[in-house]
Amino acid sequence: DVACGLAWSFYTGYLKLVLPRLRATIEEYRAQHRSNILPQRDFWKVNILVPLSASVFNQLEDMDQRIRFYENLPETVIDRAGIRSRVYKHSVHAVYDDQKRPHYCVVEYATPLDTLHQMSHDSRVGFGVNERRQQVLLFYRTLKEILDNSPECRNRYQLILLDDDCDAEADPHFLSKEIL
Amino acid sequence: DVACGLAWSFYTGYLKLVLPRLRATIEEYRAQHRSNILPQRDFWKVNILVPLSASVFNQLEDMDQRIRFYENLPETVIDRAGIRSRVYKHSVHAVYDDQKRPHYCVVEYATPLDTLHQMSHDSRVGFGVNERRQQVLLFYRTLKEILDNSPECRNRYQLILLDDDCDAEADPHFLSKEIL
Ligand SMILES: Nc1nc(=O)c2ncn([C@@H]3O[C@@H]4COP(=O)(O)O[C@H]5[C@@H](O)[C@H](n6cnc7c(N)ncnc76)O[C@@H]5COP(=O)(O)O[C@@H]3[C@@H]4O)c2[nH]1
Repeated sequence: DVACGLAWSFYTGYLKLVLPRLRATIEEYRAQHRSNILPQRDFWKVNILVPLSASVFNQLEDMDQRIRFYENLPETVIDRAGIRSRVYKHSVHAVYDDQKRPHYCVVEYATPLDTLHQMSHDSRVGFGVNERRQQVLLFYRTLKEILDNSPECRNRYQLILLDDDCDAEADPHFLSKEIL
Repeated sequence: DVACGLAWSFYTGYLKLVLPRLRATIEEYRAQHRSNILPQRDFWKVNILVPLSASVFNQLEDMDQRIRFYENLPETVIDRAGIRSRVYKHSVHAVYDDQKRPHYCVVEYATPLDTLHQMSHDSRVGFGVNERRQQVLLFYRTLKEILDNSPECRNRYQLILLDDDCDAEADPHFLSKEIL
């Protein structure tokens, strides 16, 4: 199944590389900026958005204006598959609650879902909206199981499944509320 | 099928983004360095290595000492799935022939094959060496077909299928010869 391979890819090619380094990266960031952003270690996690519609926005502001890019964490640079010094990084965002207070967190979409979205629009692949939704659920379940069994990633992530087909249309601040 | 999703991911998440920019990137590189590396436009392509064993080396030198990292091309920086300013780049390598003359080219592994390799070692997934080889062939055929039908990528890549199970053991310079 397509989604199964995408979940494994997301783990072996990204989460397995970056999640074990997350704490060190945030410590480095706080030291460099003498910053009090992200003071609590419990929140030193990557919030991974898994939208059921597989709609992935390149800027989170385009999904919900109560989410603002704040700053990037320091980069992780490694040699990978022939690319010298390939760069990996996470973006810190401010998520505003309904009293307009900002809450800072590391949040991003599960990038492989964009592949499912694009495949569903390609006539050669021939899967429709229902099949795509099933694939997103399979991606979520597979990824959850892989991560549950990966001690090096423990407590470094939060998977957020978004039922955005209906909810998002009703509520432009659906995403920020889900994260908070 | 796992390999089918990995081929689509490699196309939608990478080749579709970087191949159309390759010419501009190489022109920028040659202008910045007043370099005569890569003088011929016919060779302005990304050579994509597809090893049948799915063994992906992070540094090409580890596979064949006649391949040396030379320099990275200028970076492409784009906002992607919530990551602000995500970085994409290619590495130029010098590939030495048997008269020790260097030939410069853009070459890298098809990174998603590393996922197949890791999956084949995970007992939960349960696919063995033969299944993995079939998946690599499916990856190759699927990717080839997607790229053949992608006008924006035309003439910007070269897929190199490597029968490295037997050949590579016999010949430590197998890879450089294949590229040349
Ligand atoms: N958010 C995020 N930031 C990253 O830096 C990153 N790097 C990878 N990934 C996602 O993890 C998984 C495994 O990555 P892999 O490198 O094996 O495949 C990658 C890789 O083969 C190729 N690719 C993508 N970005 C680059 C890059 N910068 N350099 C070389 N190859 C790249 O195209 C595939 C699909 O990429 P994405 O569709 O962006 O999602 C990937 C994928 O789901 C990332 N996700």
